[in-house]
Amino acid sequence: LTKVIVIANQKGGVGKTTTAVNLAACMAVTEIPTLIIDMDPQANATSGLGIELENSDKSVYDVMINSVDAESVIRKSDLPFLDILPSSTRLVGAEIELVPALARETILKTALSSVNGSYEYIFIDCPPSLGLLTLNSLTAADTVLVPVQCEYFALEGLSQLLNTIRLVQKNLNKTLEVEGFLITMFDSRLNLSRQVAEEIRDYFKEKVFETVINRNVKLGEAPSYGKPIILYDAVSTGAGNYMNLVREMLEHAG
Amino acid sequence: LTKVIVIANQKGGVGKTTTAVNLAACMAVTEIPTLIIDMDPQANATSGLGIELENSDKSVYDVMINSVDAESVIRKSDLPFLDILPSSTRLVGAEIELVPALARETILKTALSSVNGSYEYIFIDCPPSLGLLTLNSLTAADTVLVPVQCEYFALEGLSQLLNTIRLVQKNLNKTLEVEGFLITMFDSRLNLSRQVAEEIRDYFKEKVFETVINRNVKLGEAPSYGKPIILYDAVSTGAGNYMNLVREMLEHAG
Ligand SMILES: Nc1ncnc2c1ncn2[C@@H]1O[C@H](COP(=O)(O)OP(=O)(O)OP(=O)(O)O)[C@@H](O)[C@H]1O
Ligand SMILES: Nc1ncnc2c1ncn2[C@@H]1O[C@H](COP(=O)(O)OP(=O)(O)OP(=O)(O)O)[C@@H](O)[C@H]1O
Ligand SMILES: [Mg+2]
Ligand SMILES: [Mg+2]
Repeated sequence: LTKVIVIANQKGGVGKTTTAVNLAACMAVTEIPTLIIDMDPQANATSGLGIELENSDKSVYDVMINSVDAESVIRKSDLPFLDILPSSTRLVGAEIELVPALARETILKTALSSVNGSYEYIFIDCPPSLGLLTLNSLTAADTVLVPVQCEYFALEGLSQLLNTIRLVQKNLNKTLEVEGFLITMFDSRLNLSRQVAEEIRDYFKEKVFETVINRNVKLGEAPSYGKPIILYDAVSTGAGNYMNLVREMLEHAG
Repeated sequence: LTKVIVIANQKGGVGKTTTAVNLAACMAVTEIPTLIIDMDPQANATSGLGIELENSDKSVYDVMINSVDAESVIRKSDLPFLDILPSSTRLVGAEIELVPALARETILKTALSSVNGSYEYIFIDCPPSLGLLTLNSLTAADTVLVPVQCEYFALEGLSQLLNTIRLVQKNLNKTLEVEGFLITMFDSRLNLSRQVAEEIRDYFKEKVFETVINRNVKLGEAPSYGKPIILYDAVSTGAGNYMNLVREMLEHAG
């Protein structure tokens, strides 16, 4: 059975890609077959795993716009149990190109039906918007994991995201659930961090992961080497945080 | 004469809103008539200036989609020489609603022709994408100011942004120029920060502002009080950095 988890938040820079890449990599390290899908035209998850596409290479753009089979586009990463469906900058046109398409919100869901059996977990990294790429991801997912940065603007944007999730649950994906809210870039020395984290816990209660991702410069350095944190610096706080998150998710899944 | 500067970068969380709000506020403090336009559906610049819209209030959405006169939607801020054309979450649908519109990239430029004479500077805050809201802003602008966070992913995204700027210069706005690249969230204690800042200066040379915006928690606290930094904590590093940026821009405009 495959579980599809989308990592979404329209607020920019809250740690979506860092969470998608490192959660998927840490999951793979426990030998669970995992796929990461990069639905962001910035292709940060793709480069964060050390993959550089040539102009002629197929990407998720071809799956979404030209109905190319997802399996033929998926490639291996440096980690044995982690594959990736890479993005490319051509995806930047997809938001507009998808507008007139038939059943435009369910294209990804249909495309994934051919790969579902081969992975236990599929993680989808989203762009910082609530457009058709994020809607496709929410429609294809079982659950949504929401990274929330410990900043005021990040808190403010949550109601808009929850509205969108409710709309998707009503019209496109009745079984979509919230996997949880993940506190990211937490800095225990800052009042702002502690206050925002407290507000998130007060509001979302048990839906907030116990695991908190601390601000850790190693998480920012790893992508410049094209490596997830577990390969770049396995003893860093960042690697420890994401391994704990995997443990918490697997325990929760029972 | 009015100068229109768009603050753009499709990478999320690099300091676009923080720069738009605080640059506009510091400009207004020197008694230069200034307008800030919030083109982001997240409406962070609007709330960052303490403005809460009622459902019935008009916003930039009505200017873009219902041809409402911009002047009738503009409102005053807490600062005497600073006005704002506020955003609302209704704007989230605009990217799709604008696709079939006639001359869809020039709607904002046309709308601004009625307000041009009343301000010396107009700053436009963009969402983290290269869609029709950002294209409208680039088409309406004289120059573009690019905040660049001292992180690897932020560096990576610049070539996509520069491609888009070139396309706009060729097809929509021949006179568009780059105002400059602004290094944001700089932390002198981190190698990553110093390395990325050096790469930005090596690559963009004199196009990079002398002024660097340091990481300063006060900049993150101010929006929760609905105030720009100059009103929240005028003696903070953040306030000093943005006042310096205003001085540098005015000297450059000489
Ligand atoms: N816990 C952390 N500690 C330190 N740096 C972090 C942490 N998490 C992410 N970063 C860095 O912060 C920046 C923003 O994170 P990231 O790019 O993952 O966010 P995002 O939500 O995917 O952004 P976007 O909205 O542009 O897609 C990146 O440069 C990343 O390396
Ligand atoms: N120099 C700084 N020091 C500390 N915090 C900062 C600084 N600049 C911005 N911030 C904080 O970092 C977060 C991201 O900044 P901001 O929201 O301005 O970026 P943005 O590019 O507008 O994001 P988006 O892509 O979502 O529009 C905000 O919570 C802001 O308060
Ligand atoms: Mg990302
Ligand atoms: Mg912003």
